[in-house]
Amino acid sequence: HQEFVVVGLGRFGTSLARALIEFGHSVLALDSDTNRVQQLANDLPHVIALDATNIDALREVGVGDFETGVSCIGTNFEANLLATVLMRQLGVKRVVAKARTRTQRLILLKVGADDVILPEHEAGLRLARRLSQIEFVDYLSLGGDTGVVELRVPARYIGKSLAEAAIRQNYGLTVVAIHRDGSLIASPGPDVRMQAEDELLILGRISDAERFV
Amino acid sequence: HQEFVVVGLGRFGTSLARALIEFGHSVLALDSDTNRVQQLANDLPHVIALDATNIDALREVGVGDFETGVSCIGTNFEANLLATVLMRQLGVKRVVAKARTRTQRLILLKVGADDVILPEHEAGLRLARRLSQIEFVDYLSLGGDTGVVELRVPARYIGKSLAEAAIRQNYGLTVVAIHRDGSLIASPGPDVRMQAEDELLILGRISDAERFV
Ligand SMILES: Nc1ncnc2c1ncn2[C@@H]1O[C@H](COP(=O)(O)OP(=O)(O)OP(=O)(O)O)[C@@H](O)[C@H]1O
Ligand SMILES: Nc1ncnc2c1ncn2[C@@H]1O[C@H](COP(=O)(O)OP(=O)(O)OP(=O)(O)O)[C@@H](O)[C@H]1O
Repeated sequence: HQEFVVVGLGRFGTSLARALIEFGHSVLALDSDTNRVQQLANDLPHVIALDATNIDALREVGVGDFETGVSCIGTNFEANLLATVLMRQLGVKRVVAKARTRTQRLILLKVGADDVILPEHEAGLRLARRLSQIEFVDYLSLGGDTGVVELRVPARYIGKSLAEAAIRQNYGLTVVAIHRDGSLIASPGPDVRMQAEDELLILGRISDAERFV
Repeated sequence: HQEFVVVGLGRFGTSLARALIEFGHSVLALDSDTNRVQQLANDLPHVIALDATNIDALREVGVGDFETGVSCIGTNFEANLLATVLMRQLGVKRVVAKARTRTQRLILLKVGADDVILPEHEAGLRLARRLSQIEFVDYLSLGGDTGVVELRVPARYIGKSLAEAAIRQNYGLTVVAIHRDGSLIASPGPDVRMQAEDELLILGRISDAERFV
């Protein structure tokens, strides 16, 4: 159970605040737009109208006591930047910000943000991975081009052992498990022989997995 | 190797197009803004200035032959909607659109989009999961109660080796990789020592993983 302060209740900030509450955490939600605060009053337990570029206002609601603060102000970059800096100054342990461009991200990191999210850029990358998956049975993303995929054993490997297939040597992929008849062979040894209908659990770069199928 | 048409080269569309190309797919990138097309001319192999609300223009560049089309027009919802409908009409097999609000999403689904992305909303939810240490970072289902989860290393294991932690003996879980500083230690050996901020890739029953966190 953690405590978060979320500044800026646009689509990103509101979605973040609601999800954190759903996961059982405490959220203090702040926005300078009184209409927005009114709209959310019955939705979020602690929502206050406040200008996050005003250090006294932030101090007054105890922002410095929070472990994590997230600045989700979009259009007004200066306000986003200042809110981030002020949360850092007041002693918030982990400060995260959203940004709209890579340049904004660099600046926010320079002034002390621990992490900066670029929702549109990341969503584009994530969709690319998902659309690229028609060969894959399922997929877990580990950032960048790397992930774990479950995919049907390619026909050319049926009857071959893992050592004979030399998958890591040829593709840089690790077979971490074989899913066979509903049960799992975890960390299969080099002499394990692949069978028709096997699902292979593969760890590595997605671009390598696409060459492999 | 798949073929995609991407309409609208804002941050989302551009990021999508670049990632698909990086994964080895063919991408036809379209935008009505000639300046934008110029900017991207050296970046994307096939980028054309085109108004995606013009069915003849779309037909002329063979959009109907593509398996997947993505409409990434943000501000002008009518254009986004029309581009989606036209791609559907021209015979694109899978049509995906991005949207800014839930209402827009419902409308796009009604007119035939197969999938609609809300980048800001999804990014808020995803950040909530990531910041929420007891939640799984990501998850791949293998049927039944079994899966692969990526989760933050529990505090009690920081500084311990995998052998000392005896995770398989105590929980029946296999640590198939450690995700550390953006890189991956696949099949870590028994003497590998866990560090703060590590993400563990765990294979096994989800109920065991929940006891483990
Ligand atoms: N100084 C400030 N203090 C607190 N909240 C602020 C401040 N400036 C702007 N905000 C709030 O931040 C919220 C999000 O900002 P804005 O709408 O500009 O970004 P956005 O990028 O369009 O948001 P999203 O994409 O998440 O919907 C708005 O509700 C706005 O009222
Ligand atoms: N009719 C159209 N045909 C083709 N492209 C279009 C059309 N209308 C708009 N676009 C392009 O779509 C792109 C993205 O749209 P816009 O910038 O409005 O959305 P956005 O939501 O701000 O984008 P992002 O958030 O992805 O940066 C722009 O480059 C714009 O030129």
